[in-house]
Amino acid sequence: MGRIIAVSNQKGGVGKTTTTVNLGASLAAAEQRVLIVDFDPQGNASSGLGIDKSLQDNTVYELILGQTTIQRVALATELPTLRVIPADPRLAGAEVELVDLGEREYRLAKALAPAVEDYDYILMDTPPSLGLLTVNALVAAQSVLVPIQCEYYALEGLSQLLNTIHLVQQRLNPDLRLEGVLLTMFDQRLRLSRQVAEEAKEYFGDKVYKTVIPRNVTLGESPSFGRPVILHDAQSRGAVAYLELASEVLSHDQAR
Amino acid sequence: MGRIIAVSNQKGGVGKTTTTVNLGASLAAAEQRVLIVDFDPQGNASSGLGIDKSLQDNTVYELILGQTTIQRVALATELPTLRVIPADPRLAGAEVELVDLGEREYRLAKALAPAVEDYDYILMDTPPSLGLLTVNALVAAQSVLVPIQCEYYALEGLSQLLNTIHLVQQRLNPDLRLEGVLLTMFDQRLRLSRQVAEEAKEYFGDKVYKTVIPRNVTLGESPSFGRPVILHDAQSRGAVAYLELASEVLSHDQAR
Ligand SMILES: Nc1ncnc2c1ncn2[C@@H]1O[C@H](COP(=O)(O)OP(=O)(O)OP(=O)(O)O)[C@@H](O)[C@H]1O
Ligand SMILES: Nc1ncnc2c1ncn2[C@@H]1O[C@H](COP(=O)(O)OP(=O)(O)OP(=O)(O)O)[C@@H](O)[C@H]1O
Ligand SMILES: [Mg+2]
Ligand SMILES: [Mg+2]
Repeated sequence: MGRIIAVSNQKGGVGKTTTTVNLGASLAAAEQRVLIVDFDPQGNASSGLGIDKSLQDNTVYELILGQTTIQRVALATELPTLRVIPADPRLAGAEVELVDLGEREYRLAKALAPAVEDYDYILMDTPPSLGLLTVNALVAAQSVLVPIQCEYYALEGLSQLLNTIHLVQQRLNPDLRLEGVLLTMFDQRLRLSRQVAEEAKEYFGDKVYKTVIPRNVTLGESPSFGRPVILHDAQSRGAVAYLELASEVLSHDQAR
Repeated sequence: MGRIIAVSNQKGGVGKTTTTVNLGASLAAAEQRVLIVDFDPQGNASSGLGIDKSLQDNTVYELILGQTTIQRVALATELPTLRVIPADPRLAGAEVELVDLGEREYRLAKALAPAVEDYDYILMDTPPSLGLLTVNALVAAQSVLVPIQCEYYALEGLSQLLNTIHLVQQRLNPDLRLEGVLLTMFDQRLRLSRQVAEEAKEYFGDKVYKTVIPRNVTLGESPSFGRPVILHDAQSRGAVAYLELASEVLSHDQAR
């Protein structure tokens, strides 16, 4: 029974894509059947998994417009149980085109419904905004994983994000809940990092994952090789952290 | 004769706000009359300059809807020749509300027109997207300053940004040009940083500023004190880099 998780935070550059790709890959390494949905027109999750976007006739854009099926658009990756639905800049057009269509907030939810039985985890990467694309992901999701960079500006936008989640719960998806808050790019040596981490823990309590992702250059390098970090350098601190996060997510699920 | 510059890149977290605040402050330290316009609903530039957003009746939202004037909404800062027009989450509503209004792409340009004579530089911070808010800033601007983080994903989105700039030039603002490309968060020790910097220089040639902004924790700390870095720690590498950038921008302008 697939768990559907949106990875979302409208603050830019906080590690949404890095978390989607590397948590997805780590869950697949633990033999979970995982589908990553790239729902950001930048298409970073697609290229981070080695997909050449210029070669794809079908992307998530065609999927939400009903022009293709999941089977045709979900691409294999180097990990046997990991598939990815790619995105490219055409998706930016959907933000405008969907406005006039019926059930515009439910397009992604409807498109993914046939896949729920085939996967253990469906992870959706979202753009740094609270527009119609992110709302579609929040409607399709059962829960939201919120990466928070250990920087000052990262705390500022949280109330806006929580407001949006609350609005989606009230009007569009009453079952939506907070999966967890993930501290990213944590640098033990910096007082700023420790301060922001402390404040996030005070604000979110036990919703903050015990796993903290350190700032680690291999997480920045692995996308340039088109591979998740566990395939690029499995011994690195970045890879170890995301494997730990995967086992924390799995232990939460087994406990439910 | 105010120079109107939009600071823009739809990739998130690349240093748009940090550049707007600190280049603006450094130009003001060189006795230029500077207006910073926060055009991102996150309102990071406002809080980075010590503005308490919850206390403001008037923000840039009211300005573009014609409900207030520049004089009432441009707030003083600790630097005598620096003012800021604040933003808050209400601005996110404008993205939807503007769609049905006439001349929706020209709202910011029209609102700022009365200020052009009073300032030497008008810098606009933009959100990490290519929607109507960013388009408004590109229409109001004479040029675009593009911060690029020295990371792999940062290069991916450039062609989308250049496409958008080209579309704005063709249809809405023929005079728009590229002010320059600024390399940010550069870490000399990392091969990744050096590689991305090399590629950006190949791609953009002499449009890349000679000044490169290093990764420096004071740039992350100063917003938590509500002050630009030159007032928080003027000796820091971050402050020195933005002062250098300001003199490079000024020397370009004097040469014209
Ligand atoms: N823990 C980390 N250590 C070092 N670098 C990281 C880490 N996490 C992410 N990065 C790098 O930081 C940059 C921002 O991360 P990423 O692109 O995943 O954020 P995002 O939230 O998806 O950004 P956007 O808002 O543009 O979608 C990327 O270049 C990425 O490679
Ligand atoms: N040169 C630097 N060295 C260290 N930290 C930096 C540097 N430049 C920016 N930062 C920090 O990195 C984070 C991202 O920078 P910033 O918020 O300015 O980017 P942005 O492009 O405006 O993000 P968004 O896309 O969300 O608007 C911030 O927490 C900022 O304090
Ligand atoms: Mg991303
Ligand atoms: Mg910003």
